[in-house]
Amino acid sequence: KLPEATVLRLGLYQRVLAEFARARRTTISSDELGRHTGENPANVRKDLSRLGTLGTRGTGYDVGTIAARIDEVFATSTPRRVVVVGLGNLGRALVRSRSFFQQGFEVAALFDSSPAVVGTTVAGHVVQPMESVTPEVEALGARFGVLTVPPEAAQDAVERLVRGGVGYIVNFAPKLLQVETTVVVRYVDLSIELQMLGYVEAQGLRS
Amino acid sequence: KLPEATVLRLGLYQRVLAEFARARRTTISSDELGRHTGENPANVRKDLSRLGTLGTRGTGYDVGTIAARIDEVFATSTPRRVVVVGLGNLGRALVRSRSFFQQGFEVAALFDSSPAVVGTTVAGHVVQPMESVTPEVEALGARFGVLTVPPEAAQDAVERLVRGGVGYIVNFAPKLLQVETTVVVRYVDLSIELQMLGYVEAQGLRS
Ligand SMILES: NC(=O)c1ccc[n+]([C@@H]2O[C@H](COP(=O)([O-])OP(=O)(O)OC[C@H]3O[C@@H](n4cnc5c(N)ncnc54)[C@H](O)[C@@H]3O)[C@@H](O)[C@H]2O)c1
Ligand SMILES: NC(=O)c1ccc[n+]([C@@H]2O[C@H](COP(=O)([O-])OP(=O)(O)OC[C@H]3O[C@@H](n4cnc5c(N)ncnc54)[C@H](O)[C@@H]3O)[C@@H](O)[C@H]2O)c1
Repeated sequence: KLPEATVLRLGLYQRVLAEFARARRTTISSDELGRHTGENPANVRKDLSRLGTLGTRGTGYDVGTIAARIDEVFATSTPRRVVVVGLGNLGRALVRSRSFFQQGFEVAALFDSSPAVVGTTVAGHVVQPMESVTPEVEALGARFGVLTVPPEAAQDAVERLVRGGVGYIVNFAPKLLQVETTVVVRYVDLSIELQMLGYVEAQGLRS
Repeated sequence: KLPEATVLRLGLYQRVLAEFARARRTTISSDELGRHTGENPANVRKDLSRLGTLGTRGTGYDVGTIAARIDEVFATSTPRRVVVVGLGNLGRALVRSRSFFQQGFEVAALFDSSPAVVGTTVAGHVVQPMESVTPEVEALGARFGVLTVPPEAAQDAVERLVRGGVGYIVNFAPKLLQVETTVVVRYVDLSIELQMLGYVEAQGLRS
């Protein structure tokens, strides 16, 4: 099992490797990978050696080899169905974003409670009412859910998802969810990014 | 200087401590802090000892003391002006969110290039055109910027911000920015959250 910080970095490397591959570049150095992700090149080398991929002094790493190795870690070959609950500003931005659902994840269904939203089409999917969450998730075999609802709606939404079989949730609502221990919830708080910059500024640091 | 992973965790603890304070709870254990942030309680104890705050066995830590200590780390007492460029789905979600601009950060100005957006009011601010970015940022003394524009617009937007004196940027657009070495950019890629869950599922792990 890799440490979480390493897995997060591997996700960042994967983006850069995809850009390099698109630009038909076949090798990359740990310095380049570090510069493009804001990571320390020594960390880059340590991370890649954990995967068993080794670079050659002078030419660096083979882009295709590392990308394939990282794909294995994330097991991105199996398509994974994701449902999104709450199609307000944030939900729409995520569903419409080319880069949020990548690496094998695909949007399977959208749900909302507002009569003004239900029945409309967002990024090619018709938004369904909340009563459909549990039966639809079950029928789709979706294991992943994204919550972009107001905080007071988050607990109800997660219960409907879990009842249908969802076991992995990305939650953007600032609300602690009560779920069974088998359910994995990742809380996302975007303000942490600003705060991190505030820390860097306060310490007079370079990044 | 604290490691970045610690600083990120401190930001998460701060949210939980604020909730505890609101609920008039005066003490918290490392287990509770760990459970509410998805962190390992041993990491919690290690992080807090780095701040010089020690808990007492049996009762835990004093909520007020740790919260104040973390505020010092982030120097949240100085108000920091932030400008946002790109008021589409994501930009609106961030500007309207009560929780994105907290801990001393305040929205100072909003900019967009679309005639349909310029002149409208979002969360109490009139959206200004791109020609105003540099002079306005200078006049405000804003040091922080958030980019929620399409990737092809990101480089132009960042140049206008930096020319006005912005030195710290949160970039949501999937685009590598060319900036001077003194400018600090944090790239945010929300898909990493889904990918992390994909990794946990693939490894059959518990979080
Ligand atoms: N921490 C951060 O950095 C941050 C930033 C932005 C947004 N957020 C959070 O993300 C969430 C979404 O934000 P937003 O700006 O898109 O909000 P929004 O109000 O634009 O959208 C919320 C959507 O949820 C739907 N909804 C409301 N109640 C519901 C219910 N009971 N069941 C299902 N759907 C319901 C609404 O109809 C709406 O479409 C909020 O919880 C917000 O706090 C957090
Ligand atoms: N990686 C992720 O997980 C993720 C998720 C969501 C969004 N995003 C990214 O965030 C960005 C914003 O996404 P969105 O859904 O809000 O897009 P959007 O199209 O809804 O909004 C973009 C806004 O930028 C404005 N704009 C366009 N060109 C501009 C220019 N040259 N100068 C200034 N403003 C300009 C538009 O008028 C619009 O208001 C995109 O780059 C998107 O890829 C990334």
